[in-house]
Amino acid sequence: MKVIAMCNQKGGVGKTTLTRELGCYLAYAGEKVLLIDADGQANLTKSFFDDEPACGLYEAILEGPGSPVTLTPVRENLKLLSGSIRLSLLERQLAGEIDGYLKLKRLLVSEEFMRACAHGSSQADDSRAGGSDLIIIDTPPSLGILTGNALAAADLLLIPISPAQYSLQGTSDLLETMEKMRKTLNPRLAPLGVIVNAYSTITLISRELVGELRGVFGELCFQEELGRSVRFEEAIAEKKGLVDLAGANWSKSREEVVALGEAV
Amino acid sequence: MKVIAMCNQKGGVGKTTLTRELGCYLAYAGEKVLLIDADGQANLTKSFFDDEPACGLYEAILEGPGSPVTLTPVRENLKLLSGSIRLSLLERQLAGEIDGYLKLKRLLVSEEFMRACAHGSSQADDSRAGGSDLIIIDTPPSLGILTGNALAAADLLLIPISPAQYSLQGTSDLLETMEKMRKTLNPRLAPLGVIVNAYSTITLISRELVGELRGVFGELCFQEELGRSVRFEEAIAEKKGLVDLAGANWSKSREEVVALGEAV
Ligand SMILES: Nc1ncnc2c1ncn2[C@@H]1O[C@H](COP(=O)(O)OP(=O)(O)OP(=O)(O)O)[C@@H](O)[C@H]1O
Ligand SMILES: Nc1ncnc2c1ncn2[C@@H]1O[C@H](COP(=O)(O)OP(=O)(O)OP(=O)(O)O)[C@@H](O)[C@H]1O
Ligand SMILES: [Mg+2]
Ligand SMILES: [Mg+2]
Repeated sequence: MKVIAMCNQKGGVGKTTLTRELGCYLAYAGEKVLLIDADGQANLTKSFFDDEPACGLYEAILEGPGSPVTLTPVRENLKLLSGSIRLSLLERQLAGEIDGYLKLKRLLVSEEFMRACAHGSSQADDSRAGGSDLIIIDTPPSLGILTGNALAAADLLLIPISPAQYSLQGTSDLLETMEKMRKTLNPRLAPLGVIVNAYSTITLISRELVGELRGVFGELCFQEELGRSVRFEEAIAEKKGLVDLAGANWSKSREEVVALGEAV
Repeated sequence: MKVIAMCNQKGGVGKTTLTRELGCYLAYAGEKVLLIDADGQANLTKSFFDDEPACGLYEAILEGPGSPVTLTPVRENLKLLSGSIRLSLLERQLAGEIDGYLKLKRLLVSEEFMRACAHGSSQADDSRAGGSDLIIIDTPPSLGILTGNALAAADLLLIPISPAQYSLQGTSDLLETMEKMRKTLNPRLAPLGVIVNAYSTITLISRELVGELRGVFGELCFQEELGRSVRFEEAIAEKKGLVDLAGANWSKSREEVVALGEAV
């Protein structure tokens, strides 16, 4: 089981978009995937469900060991540990606790979590471990306790960036945070890479920025990129991933998601 | 002196872009404007200066009464109380304090602040009050202590939104937070309005979303909108506002900023 944290404290760069599109593609390709919505805005959850599931990540962390964990099925091979506005309360509630940053990490190895993974969203007795091949954690646009929990629980860090001056400025803070996390709570955390998202080829400045970003990150930057396209917004409206949408006209963005999914 | 807080916990909707463009336009039109960068990412500060000023909002809040406040001149009629990564420390440092949410409000009425406003960025002795007609505060994409300080210090709340499903979902939390703030720390806080930013007219879903957003917010939503345009990114590269950029080709986005500036 691989755990990926999708992080960038810069807002609106595509953390949620990449989490849902990669999750849907890899499930479509046959991997057993679990998405975790660790953002109080719960955009990931709302992008799949009109009504927020009653129990999610907040309940699983707060109620602690012994109480069942609820995973909500999204499509075949894809489950969600849902988010809610209540998660923003966790930032304050966990602030003082010594193990405030380790709550998610502990949850992912707990009996209850293993049980919920193995058997759909019901809390069956059979405690066979695992069930998911891959977990992707969506995080809020800040370097607070929720993002800290995701970094402490993850094996790999994926950073979406958009071709903008602000992207060049903010990502060094994030790599610094990763180093700090590696030295303190999670020595196995490694960068999986940086993904350029929502570039538009028609403008010169966009191409220049992508060139600069590739220069800064080198090998760390995936070759595959996602262009800006209205298809992503339409996919949210249909509560599905691009790969699950009917109609050939999804082809360009869909192809980009598939290529990226393969690379990841 | 009017104080406007620019808030939306959804990331990447244009808080920083609108703060800097409205600030530059209103200064160009003759108003004395102060921008405050209350975001740890310090995008607003970095969009004007390659090197971050040594002293800014963090120092002003932490050092408290008695120590001078440093305002950095940006252009004629425009000053900046700069941000820095150190502001993210404030979130934790102020978490326990009873008056943690009132630090910025207190700063804006302090002797030292008045002095700094009156005479450029030096800390002259003449303590004539005021100096700025308008203050706009840029905030981070979260509803934490920094945004709380901005809401407590402000007279008016301006909410940028982008035509996206997530915008429709997140803004009710923000209006709820405003109500809560009004009942507890700041009874005079009133909504100035909601501004649609970065729409692209060519897609149907974008036009539908703008229609839906106008339906939800009614009168609260400004008629004036900002279209998506690469000019904004180019303006950041030049470290200037759109109104200060040479060349007639800035016309469409510049006209939109002027119209919006007039309305505000
Ligand atoms: N490649 C793309 N093309 C077009 N639109 C995109 C693309 N990627 C993301 N978007 C849109 O841009 C907006 C921001 O993306 P998203 O919400 O995924 O970013 P985020 O980093 O998760 O934001 P936050 O910081 O608020 O969590 C959304 O409305 C999304 O639909
Ligand atoms: N009208 C627009 N047209 C084109 N690009 C825009 C427009 N408004 C904002 N942008 C770009 O979109 C990105 C996000 O905007 P901005 O950083 O101002 O949002 P924000 O809400 O301040 O983000 P954060 O939540 O991280 O503070 C920036 O790269 C900016 O240059
Ligand atoms: Mg998100
Ligand atoms: Mg900003």
